[in-house]
Amino acid sequence: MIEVRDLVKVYSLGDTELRALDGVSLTVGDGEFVAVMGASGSGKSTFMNMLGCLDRPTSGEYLLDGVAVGGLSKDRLAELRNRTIGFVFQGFNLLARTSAIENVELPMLYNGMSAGQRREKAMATLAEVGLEGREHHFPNQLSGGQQQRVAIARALVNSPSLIFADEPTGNLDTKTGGEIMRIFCRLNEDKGITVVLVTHELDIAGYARRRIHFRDGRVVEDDRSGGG
Amino acid sequence: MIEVRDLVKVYSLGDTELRALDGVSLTVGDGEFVAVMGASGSGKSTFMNMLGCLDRPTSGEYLLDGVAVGGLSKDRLAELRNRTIGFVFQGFNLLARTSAIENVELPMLYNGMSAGQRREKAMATLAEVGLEGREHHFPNQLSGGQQQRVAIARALVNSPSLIFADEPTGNLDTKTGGEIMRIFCRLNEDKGITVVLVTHELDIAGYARRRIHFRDGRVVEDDRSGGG
Ligand SMILES: Nc1ncnc2c1ncn2[C@@H]1O[C@H](COP(=O)(O)OP(=O)(O)OP(=O)(O)O)[C@@H](O)[C@H]1O
Ligand SMILES: Nc1ncnc2c1ncn2[C@@H]1O[C@H](COP(=O)(O)OP(=O)(O)OP(=O)(O)O)[C@@H](O)[C@H]1O
Ligand SMILES: [Mg+2]
Ligand SMILES: [Mg+2]
Repeated sequence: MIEVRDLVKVYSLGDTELRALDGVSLTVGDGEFVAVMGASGSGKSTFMNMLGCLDRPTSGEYLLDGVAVGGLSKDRLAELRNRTIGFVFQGFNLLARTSAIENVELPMLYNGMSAGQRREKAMATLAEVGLEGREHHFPNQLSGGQQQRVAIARALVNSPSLIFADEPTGNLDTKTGGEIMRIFCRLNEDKGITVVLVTHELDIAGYARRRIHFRDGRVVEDDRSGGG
Repeated sequence: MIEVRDLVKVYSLGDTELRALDGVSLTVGDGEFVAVMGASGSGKSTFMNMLGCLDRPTSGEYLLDGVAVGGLSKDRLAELRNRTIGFVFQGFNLLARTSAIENVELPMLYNGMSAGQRREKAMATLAEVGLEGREHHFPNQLSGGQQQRVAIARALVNSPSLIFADEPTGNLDTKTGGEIMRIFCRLNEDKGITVVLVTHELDIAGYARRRIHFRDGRVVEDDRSGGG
């Protein structure tokens, strides 16, 4: 259960102030499947970084399962992120000097699994996103869409209860993008995982049951008429 | 005029061999507007890097305006790239410690323009892609789509005769993507600039008059029925 109230994010650049988020209030219930849309620069990634506990707002509140995230210590926040949230970055953010499989294993390093169990889980997740045979490639030995899928596999491997994905199909052809969306749908329907994803493609947004539209740092439309 | 014959690119990984390009032969005439499509990992970026003189094939020939590119010295190649080719990378490839406007000015550093002329041209090109007000931001102070537009502006600023763009609208909402495509169309129609762009979106491919489809490192379809 996600609740944000009056979320504001201000960046100062010299003598100007940029309100990347200008007062966002909304709730996302457990098990929802939400698409976030809006023009380039409208605040979507900034909002996702707040939800994913990767950044703190300038003001406003964020309650995750009733816990005020703003009041948590750095360690507690990192633990929350690692255990309950799977985050797919718009820019993938893979470690360049680490192979695909090692990138995917990263989130599992502190959850008590053995090296063998981590390797097995990572292999299975990479196969699920269609990357078997690419496990030992480094990011610069992978196509754009393959790097994106490594980032997706890394977000899924710890079986998170929340998936936040920022343009997860932006570098994927239609068929591969559809395969990824079916993974998200299956996790949402079978395991009740909450999915919030940013997209600018209407056919990707069509997989969601709710569409939130950003403009200039605010939510200007919240459309729940979608059929998932 | 672009002519490639039996272009092959092989990557060796340990004891396996990956044929990223497996014999590509085609011609692109001056002033054409071509869309390159195909599944993730099918060889599109590898092909674009060959065309953009950023990489050399394992075997095969590439003739650019009748000149065999493979036989050129490093210096001559760099000069060719800088003067005649505008390249938009799939991953943007902006310099992280350099502002947007300085990133855009880079290709102009060796063409004899004064600093004032470079600044003026860069400002105008940034405005054209909708980024006025963002000139002094650094890449990490820009949204994904804004970074992409800086990469596009940088490719256009030297008035190249060839534009190679790898997923130029992948991080742009539909409206902003349309604005970028109209820039490419105008350059193609008014100035006769040859445009080759990779996309996985059919409505973007619809701006082109020819669609080339890749699969497993080969061209499997070359469709000239498109109405630009
Ligand atoms: N340096 C490298 N070493 C090994 N394999 C590589 C290297 N670079 C690319 N490849 C492989 O070559 C194939 C083609 O890659 P390419 O980047 O051209 O694909 P693409 O069509 O652009 O894909 P996408 O749509 O995902 O961007 C991929 O399977 C990729 O894993
Ligand atoms: N560190 C920063 N400093 C200053 N401004 C920033 C910073 N990060 C983001 N911005 C600005 O905040 C605004 C919102 O950025 P954000 O990345 O959230 O947009 P977005 O909706 O994700 O866009 P896109 O669709 O292009 O990815 C943009 O105008 C951007 O220039
Ligand atoms: Mg973004
Ligand atoms: Mg590519």
